[in-house]
Amino acid sequence: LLEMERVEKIYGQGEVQVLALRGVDLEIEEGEFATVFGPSGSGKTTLLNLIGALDKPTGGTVKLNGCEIGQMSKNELAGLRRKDIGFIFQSYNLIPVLSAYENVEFALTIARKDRSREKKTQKVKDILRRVGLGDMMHRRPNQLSGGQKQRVAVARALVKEPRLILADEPTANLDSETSREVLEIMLRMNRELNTTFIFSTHDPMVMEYARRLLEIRDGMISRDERRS
Amino acid sequence: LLEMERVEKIYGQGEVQVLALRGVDLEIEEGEFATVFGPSGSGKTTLLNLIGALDKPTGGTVKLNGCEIGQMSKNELAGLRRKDIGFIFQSYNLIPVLSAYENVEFALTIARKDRSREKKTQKVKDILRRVGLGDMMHRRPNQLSGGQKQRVAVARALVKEPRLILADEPTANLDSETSREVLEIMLRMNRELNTTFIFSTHDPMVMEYARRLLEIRDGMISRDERRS
Ligand SMILES: Nc1ncnc2c1ncn2[C@@H]1O[C@H](COP(=O)(O)OP(=O)(O)OP(=O)(O)O)[C@@H](O)[C@H]1O
Ligand SMILES: Nc1ncnc2c1ncn2[C@@H]1O[C@H](COP(=O)(O)OP(=O)(O)OP(=O)(O)O)[C@@H](O)[C@H]1O
Ligand SMILES: [Mg+2]
Ligand SMILES: [Mg+2]
Repeated sequence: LLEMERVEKIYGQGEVQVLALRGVDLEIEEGEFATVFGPSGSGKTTLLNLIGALDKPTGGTVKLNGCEIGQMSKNELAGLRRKDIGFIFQSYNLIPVLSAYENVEFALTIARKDRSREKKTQKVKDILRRVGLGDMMHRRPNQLSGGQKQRVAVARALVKEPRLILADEPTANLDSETSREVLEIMLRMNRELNTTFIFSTHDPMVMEYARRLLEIRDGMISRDERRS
Repeated sequence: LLEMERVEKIYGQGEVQVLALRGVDLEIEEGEFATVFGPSGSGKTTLLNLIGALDKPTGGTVKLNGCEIGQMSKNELAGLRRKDIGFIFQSYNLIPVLSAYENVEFALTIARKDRSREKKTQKVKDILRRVGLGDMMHRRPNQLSGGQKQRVAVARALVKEPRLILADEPTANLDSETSREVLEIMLRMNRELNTTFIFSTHDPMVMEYARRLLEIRDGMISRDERRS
């Protein structure tokens, strides 16, 4: 599903350059449940942004389903992200003027998977209930706690059932019981739909669930381990 | 230092009301190192906002140093927050157009504790180095990782050496090594300057450091424990 070869990402120009990723080689197959972990500032978010085609590498190649994202047009990338990739951002990125329900519905609408209106409503309500937000669907982000906003971000990525979900520290603001509920939903999607999950995390519980462990330090993968 | 009696906080009006805090009684003495913990949505941020005079209770009284915050004018409250209270927000609230250095310096400037310019510069650089951001002081928030932004928020609250620091999930986006470094800085401030710390957290490491444990569930304190 994903092939990264000698990937580099440099921020800034001229004198002040930050080498966020310094030569990453990585292959991830469909259906994997992988997590990237490592110190703050080590490059996890940068890596996920490249995998999710939110950004382009400054060196090396990133291929999703055999397509090199560095060669794709803006429209092709946008279409890929809308339909096939669900992204849970480290800072949620919810739309402030929309309710939790509308934020999730919007993601499903733009994924254009042509379902009936009733089916769409059902899917949106179902995922929001499953992350424990059933009775606050109509609230806007500024009327929700930190962990509730995080769960709206989770619901929004999961509702369109994409092939690949990239979750950047999805449990950072959740208590352990809620974290477990969220991880169980994701594990079930992985088993039933073969959805590929790539997490970045500091949370030992997420690492517990992962079957592929990728340690990153100073922009390089220092350890790559599979386990059952 | 802090007295809360029968404190209630209700969001919303008319039909749709959310009882975020339902009668909280709490006393915290100067020099305590306390943490509030509990499920997502249980009322931690709401509680900290009331203690920090960022919001007023809808019922009951909140007294800081004997002054009832419900009776204070806007100016008096603003003065109190600027000088005596350091707040680390769950979503950081950094000023986007200022660098990390300027964000921290700004907090020290408005605290008006009348230090020489050199002393101020020294304090700002010192706290930023201690949280590991020494070589990225000149970057703006959008050039920093999630955990780096969180540490700027920490530095900004600590630099003015206030009597009370309220930290809303200050380690949520930090790896364990960095979390420990931040907690050690806070513990040292607590011992050397008798700074009072009240945390809200989901992180077991923060709970490990706390000498006062306050469990909150559905807007009420369900457990209140002191230990050495
Ligand atoms: N402006 C608002 N309008 C309505 N309800 C609100 C508002 N702000 C917060 N709430 C609700 O009040 C309750 C307490 O929120 P609070 O932010 O204090 O929770 P928390 O314990 O900090 O949660 P977390 O661990 O997820 O950060 C939640 O159910 C939340 O949805
Ligand atoms: N726009 C930018 N300009 C300059 N440097 C940047 C920029 N964005 C990120 N960086 C730097 O690139 C490095 C990697 O950042 P990244 O956000 O990927 O880290 P991370 O592993 O996600 O950290 P955290 O665990 O704190 O979220 C960091 O040192 C960061 O400061
Ligand atoms: Mg990150
Ligand atoms: Mg909160």
